[in-house]
Amino acid sequence: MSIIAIINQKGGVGKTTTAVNLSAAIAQTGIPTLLIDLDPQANASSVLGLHNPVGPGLYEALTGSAPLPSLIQPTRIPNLSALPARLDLAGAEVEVARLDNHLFQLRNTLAPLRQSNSFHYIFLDCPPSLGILMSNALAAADQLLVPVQCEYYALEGLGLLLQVASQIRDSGANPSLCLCGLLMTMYDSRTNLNTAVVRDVRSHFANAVFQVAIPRTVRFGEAPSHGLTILEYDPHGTGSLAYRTLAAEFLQRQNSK
Amino acid sequence: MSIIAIINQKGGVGKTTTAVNLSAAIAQTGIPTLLIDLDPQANASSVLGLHNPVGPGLYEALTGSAPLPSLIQPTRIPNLSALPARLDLAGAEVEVARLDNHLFQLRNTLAPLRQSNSFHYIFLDCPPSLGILMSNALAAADQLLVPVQCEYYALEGLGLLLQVASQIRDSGANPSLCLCGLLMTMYDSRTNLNTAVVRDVRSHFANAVFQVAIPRTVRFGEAPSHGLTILEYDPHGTGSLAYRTLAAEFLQRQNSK
Ligand SMILES: Nc1ncnc2c1ncn2[C@@H]1O[C@H](COP(=O)(O)OP(=O)(O)OP(=O)(O)O)[C@@H](O)[C@H]1O
Ligand SMILES: Nc1ncnc2c1ncn2[C@@H]1O[C@H](COP(=O)(O)OP(=O)(O)OP(=O)(O)O)[C@@H](O)[C@H]1O
Ligand SMILES: [Mg+2]
Ligand SMILES: [Mg+2]
Repeated sequence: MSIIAIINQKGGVGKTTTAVNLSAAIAQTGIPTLLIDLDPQANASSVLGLHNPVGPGLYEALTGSAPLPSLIQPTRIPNLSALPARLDLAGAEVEVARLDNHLFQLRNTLAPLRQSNSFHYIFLDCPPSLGILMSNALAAADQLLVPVQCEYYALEGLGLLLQVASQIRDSGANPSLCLCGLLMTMYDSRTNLNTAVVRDVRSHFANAVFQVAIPRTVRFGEAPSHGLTILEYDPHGTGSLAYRTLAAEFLQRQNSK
Repeated sequence: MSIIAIINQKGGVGKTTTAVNLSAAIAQTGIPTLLIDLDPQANASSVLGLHNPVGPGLYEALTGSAPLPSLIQPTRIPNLSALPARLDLAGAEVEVARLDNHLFQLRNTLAPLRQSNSFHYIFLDCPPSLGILMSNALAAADQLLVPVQCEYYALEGLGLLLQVASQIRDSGANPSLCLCGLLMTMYDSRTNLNTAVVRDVRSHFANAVFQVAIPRTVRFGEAPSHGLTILEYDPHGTGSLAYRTLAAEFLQRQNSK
């Protein structure tokens, strides 16, 4: 069992698109997978048809008033379960910040899942922020998968994220935290900028960068407006092929660890 | 004097690109303008050449240990000053959350600027978050300018943002808060998705939507990698034309209030 945080504080780089489509592609190979939506925007929850769940949610689990396993729901995709987000999750940041042990709230909340071992992989879709939910995700995860848009601003923030992650690891808060990989997203090979950014990232981070780059295609924008993953919306397109290839590369990296 | 928050909790929709290029375009018409970077990612600060300022910053101003006016710096662009962000601003959220009057910290910090009246317009570049910095921006601003990417996820969050803003206004926290306008960004007229989203937003929000839509062009991605605004990098291109047109439309709306 491994917990993978899909994380980057830069906004709009493809975190949710990666969390939803990678977890769906892995589930389709028969591996039991869970997607936890840590973003109060709840974009991942909405694509999986789990808008605004009633009753307790992650907020209650994080603040200790509801057990986490009871919040997990099946999705229409076989082998993929989800823990949806709600807006009140934004309020959890303030409340968790006031607790003494605030860095480990999510890690402790997820502990029952580690013991039950019912999921092979658990993916966390993180919000674009440098706040409490992000540091909690860094303290709770075993691995980080970092989507990197092929643009300059996204590059600027990458060093910072990896530095914060190293601090969490080296401080002893999460000693086994490791980098699963950097995923280049929204890659348009016709532009010099994207090609230059990919070259820069590959030369700097070498094998830490997934071989596959996710191409920019309008299909990714269309799929959520139909409430579908790219695999369901455009199964034979370049977008679906890229995420199936990513799933294969991800599983290969896991097995060779 | 008016304080305008460039705000949208959805990540990567063009907040920083709008904050930098609109404030620069207005400054170029001779109007004294200030850009305050409220995002710990500090993307706006970096484009304006104000990386990692030493000494006190907005964090110290927000927590009361440094007067804000002393932190304002000139930029290379005539009539445009800036208050840069630093990474430690992310820590301010936790610290401000613990204060009793936390919603009004930014409003109180900006009060000296209201009295001095040295800037005609003050723009706040907001981080992609539903946290404390965002609610502080809503309580401090006179107007909201909301960049809306022509995609589904961006549309999903729009209703929520406007609802939160109405709550801040109607609760009496900021009774005069009003909507400056919705700005369609990254518009590619060749895609059905973008055309459909623009049509949806215009039919729903009518005159609240700026007439000009910012076109998607790779020049916007290239400019920051050269440390330049679009106006400096590609002065005669469609991107610069769009932001100059926006500046004219913005000023027209201000004058007809
Ligand atoms: N490869 C791609 N090609 C084209 N569009 C894409 C691609 N991947 C994602 N998108 C679109 O770009 C937008 C941003 O993607 P997404 O919401 O997944 O990013 P995010 O990092 O989760 O954003 P946030 O920081 O707000 O959580 C969405 O509208 C999505 O549909
Ligand atoms: N009209 C446009 N056409 C093409 N690319 C654009 C356009 N506007 C912005 N971009 C690029 O898209 C990316 C996101 O834009 P930007 O950083 O301004 O958004 P943001 O809302 O400030 O993001 P964040 O939520 O992380 O603060 C940047 O790499 C930027 O260069
Ligand atoms: Mg997301
Ligand atoms: Mg920004």
